[in-house]
Amino acid sequence: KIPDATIKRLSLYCKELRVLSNEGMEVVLSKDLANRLDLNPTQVRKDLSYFGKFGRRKRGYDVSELLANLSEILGITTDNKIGIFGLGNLGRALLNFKGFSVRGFYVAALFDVDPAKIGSTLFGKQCYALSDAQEIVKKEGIKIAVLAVPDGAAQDVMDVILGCGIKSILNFTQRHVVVPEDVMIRSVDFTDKLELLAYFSRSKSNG
Amino acid sequence: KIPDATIKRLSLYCKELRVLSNEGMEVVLSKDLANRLDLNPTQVRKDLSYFGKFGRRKRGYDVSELLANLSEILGITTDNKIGIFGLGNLGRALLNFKGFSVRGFYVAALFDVDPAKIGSTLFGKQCYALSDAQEIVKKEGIKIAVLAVPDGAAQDVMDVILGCGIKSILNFTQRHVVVPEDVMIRSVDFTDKLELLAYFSRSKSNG
Ligand SMILES: NC(=O)c1ccc[n+]([C@@H]2O[C@H](COP(=O)([O-])OP(=O)(O)OC[C@H]3O[C@@H](n4cnc5c(N)ncnc54)[C@H](O)[C@@H]3O)[C@@H](O)[C@H]2O)c1
Ligand SMILES: NC(=O)c1ccc[n+]([C@@H]2O[C@H](COP(=O)([O-])OP(=O)(O)OC[C@H]3O[C@@H](n4cnc5c(N)ncnc54)[C@H](O)[C@@H]3O)[C@@H](O)[C@H]2O)c1
Repeated sequence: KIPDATIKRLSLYCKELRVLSNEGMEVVLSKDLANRLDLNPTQVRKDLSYFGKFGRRKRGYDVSELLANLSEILGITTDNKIGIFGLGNLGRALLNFKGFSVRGFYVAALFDVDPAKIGSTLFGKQCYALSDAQEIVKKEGIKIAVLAVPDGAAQDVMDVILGCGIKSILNFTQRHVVVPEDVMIRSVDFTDKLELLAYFSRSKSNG
Repeated sequence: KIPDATIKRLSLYCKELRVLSNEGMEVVLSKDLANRLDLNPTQVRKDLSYFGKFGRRKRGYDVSELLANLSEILGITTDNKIGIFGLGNLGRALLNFKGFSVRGFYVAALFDVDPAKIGSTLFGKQCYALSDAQEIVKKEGIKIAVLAVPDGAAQDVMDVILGCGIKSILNFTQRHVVVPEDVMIRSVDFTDKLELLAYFSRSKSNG
């Protein structure tokens, strides 16, 4: 079993390889890739060794070949179908996030409880009633849920998502939601970063 | 000097204390607070000791008193003025984020380069031209910038923000931007979490 930390670093390597390829670099040494990410070159080589040989010649890895290999491993090349639960301010912003399609993520359906939103189409995506989630998740092959409902509704909607058989959830609410062992949930919270920045800006201005 | 890691934990303690106070808890032991956050009770006591005595009696900390003290230290009680740079999908969603006002953050001004947006008012906030940033940041006392412009414009707009004397930046772009030593930047990126979730959901379905 490959450690989560290695998978997380793979997505960092992909991000950096995309930047390198945009800059026109054709070859990269593990030590250069490591330097750009503040990592140890041995760690980079160890991570990549989990997945076999990448034809590393004396002069380094081929940028586009390594990017294609790692994208395949991360599943960036296949369509990862996403369902967005909660079509409010944040849900609508995520609908337009260009970073999804570039990484092989495809928003397949939207879910809400607001009658004014149910049945509408936004940027080509259909908004369904939460009560239809089980049928739509199955029909569309949705594997990942994005939770963007108000904090108070977080656990209830999470239970609906779990009832649809979804095992991977990206949680934007500020609530700590309970999930069974075999489900992976990752929460996005930037308020602790904001509070740290506020503390820093105050200590700066007091000179 | 208090370590960043301690300040970050303070904001975790505040979050938990708010939940406790909503649940009607009046007193909390450091070991209970630690358990709720998967931390070591000694770490909690050590963090709090940086800031003096909180009247810890044998029976624990007073929830509302500790919350008020920590909020004061984090500056949650004072108005932290924010400027949002880039009034696109994400910028507009952030404008409505209820989590700002509850933590003492106040969006003071918006900045964009799109003529259709400049001069407009959204949810009571005025959108200014980026070229007026220096004057408006000073007039409004903006201390924190939120960067929500397209990736390609990230470094240019960052240079404008630094030119306004702002030292704290929350970066939502996917670009790695360069800032001087005395400036703090924190980036928000959930795509690595999304790729990990996609990898997990694929390994699950191949059962
Ligand atoms: N707006 C932001 O920038 C932002 C940033 C970070 C986190 N968040 C978090 O994201 C969540 C959504 O925030 P928002 O600003 O979009 O709120 P919002 O109120 O604009 O949107 C919430 C949406 O969820 C829908 N909804 C309510 N109950 C539901 C239920 N039981 N099932 C399905 N849909 C339901 C509502 O109809 C609405 O469309 C919140 O938990 C918030 O803390 C928001
Ligand atoms: N949409 C999302 O859910 C989301 C999520 C995470 C991160 N992001 C990141 O946030 C940023 C904004 O994304 P978006 O979806 O809101 O894009 P968008 O294209 O909807 O909005 C960009 C806004 O920035 C303005 N702008 C362009 N150049 C500018 C400049 N030089 N100075 C000031 N304003 C300028 C545009 O006029 C527009 O209003 C991107 O970097 C993106 O990667 C977006």
